Amino acid sequence: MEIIAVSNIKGGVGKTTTAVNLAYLAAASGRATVLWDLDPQGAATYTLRGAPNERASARKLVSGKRELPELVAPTDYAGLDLLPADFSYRQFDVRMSERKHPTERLLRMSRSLNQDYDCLLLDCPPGMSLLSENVLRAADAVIVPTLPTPLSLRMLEQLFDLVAQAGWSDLRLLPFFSMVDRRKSLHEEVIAATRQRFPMMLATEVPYWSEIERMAVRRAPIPAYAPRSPAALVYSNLWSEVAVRLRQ
Amino acid sequence: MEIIAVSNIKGGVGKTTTAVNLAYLAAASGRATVLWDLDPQGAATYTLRGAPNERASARKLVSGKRELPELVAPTDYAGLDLLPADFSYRQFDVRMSERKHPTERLLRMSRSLNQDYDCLLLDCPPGMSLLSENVLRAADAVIVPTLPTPLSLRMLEQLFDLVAQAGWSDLRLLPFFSMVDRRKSLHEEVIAATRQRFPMMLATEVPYWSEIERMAVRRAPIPAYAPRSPAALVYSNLWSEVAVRLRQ
Ligand SMILES: Nc1ncnc2c1ncn2[C@@H]1O[C@H](COP(=O)(O)OP(=O)(O)OP(=O)(O)O)[C@@H](O)[C@H]1O
Ligand SMILES: Nc1ncnc2c1ncn2[C@@H]1O[C@H](COP(=O)(O)OP(=O)(O)OP(=O)(O)O)[C@@H](O)[C@H]1O
Ligand SMILES: [Mg+2]
Ligand SMILES: [Mg+2]
Repeated sequence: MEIIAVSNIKGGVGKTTTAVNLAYLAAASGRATVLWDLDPQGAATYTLRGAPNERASARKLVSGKRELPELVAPTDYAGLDLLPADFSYRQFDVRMSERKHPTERLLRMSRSLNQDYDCLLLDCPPGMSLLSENVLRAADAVIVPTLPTPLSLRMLEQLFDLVAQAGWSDLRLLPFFSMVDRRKSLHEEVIAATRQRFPMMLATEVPYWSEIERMAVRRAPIPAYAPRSPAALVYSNLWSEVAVRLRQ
Repeated sequence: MEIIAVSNIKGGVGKTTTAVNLAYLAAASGRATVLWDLDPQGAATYTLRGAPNERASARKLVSGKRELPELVAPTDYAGLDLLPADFSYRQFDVRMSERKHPTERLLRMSRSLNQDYDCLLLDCPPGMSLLSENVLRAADAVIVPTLPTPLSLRMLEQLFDLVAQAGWSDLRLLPFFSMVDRRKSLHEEVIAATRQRFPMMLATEVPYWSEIERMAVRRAPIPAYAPRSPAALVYSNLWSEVAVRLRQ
């Protein structure tokens, strides 16, 4: 099973929007996929019309009393299952810190899914925490939606430094530009500077479009309800690029 | 001393942009003000050209070995000081959970500032955590930048429920619309529905303007470098409304 995180410590950059669309496309490409909504706010769960599972509990999951396969729910889309968010997930940091190997708890929890799935996608909450460190340790690849702003450049520097210092050479970092408005000179300037500094940025850029914002109203992945729309094309380009990088 | 938090569990909604501009305006109105950047990413510290203090440490602050006044730094603006962000702040949840009264640690830490300041402004990281609960317990008022999206309505419901259930009747919740694009029908629809459901929404709406986005490039509060600009006027309207609500 491949573990792909969609993460950025910065908030509101399009993590959930990306995770939901790519999870749908991963399943549509034939991979048995499960999307785990790690954000206690549950935006991905809301978008996929899922609901919390009464039996979910951060404490029980971290201690091993409860296993992830017990909490999986189907979605309306073939090949795509969901691990719904839970309010108790806000306690992950505290629960993980109480155990041995606190930065490996997520990896250990996800092992129970290995038999059933080809791909585990993680929608991550914003913020820097013990959970975000767990995600970096568990993931094979991290997709990083990046706004074309000055602070994003700084965030990417911090992320690449962190990964280099920790020696995680097998972790693939896949940043791409999200919510791009090419009419803005600020966005043009930052994109040019960032591409020079980080040549591994994905080529696909996701524009800032109302059509994408409305996904939260439709509560469904865009390729599911508008497969030939410009937005669906953008996400399928993004997924193709990610799939190529995973095979390298 | 009044404690005013700028908080929203949702990421990327304009918390830091709001906190920096209102901190400047609070100081300009004659209140001795300190802005505490609680986000380990340090976006407010970056915007005010501050730097982390070597002696800052989440562990020492929570245990009382280190006091906040020791970490305060001046800014370029009269009457405005800064408590810079620190990378160790990502451990706040774990450190607070190790102490008695874990949800009151922030309030206790802030007491040492009472003598020196009229106003403590908190720029909060995104996410739901023990720190975010500490903020609700310590604050006299919480300013909530709210995007005009369907998920925001849900977030406001959750916040008001949480505050009502916890019995914090003296906590003032001050939501306002942030990053508004009135040309979008989605934004118009959500604003109308939200104002009906939450009549206490502030009247001031902060538009989605490049001029505001560029503040991250200027690295200064907008009223400091463009006092008569449309954006500066919007933030001074926002501050006036907040100041009126605080006196009620
Ligand atoms: N490409 C886009 N164009 C327009 N709006 C977008 C785009 N991507 C995301 N949005 C909108 O921006 C907001 C933030 O997106 P989203 O919730 O996916 O970000 P996030 O990084 O998951 O946020 P959080 O940090 O709170 O989890 C949402 O209102 C969403 O509808
Ligand atoms: N009114 C606005 N118009 C245009 N851009 C804005 C506006 N307010 C904020 N921004 C931009 O949107 C992005 C998010 O803003 P900001 O960093 O203030 O949000 P935040 O809520 O503090 O984010 P986080 O949750 O990561 O702390 C930044 O790039 C900022 O420049
Ligand atoms: Mg999200
Ligand atoms: Mg911020």
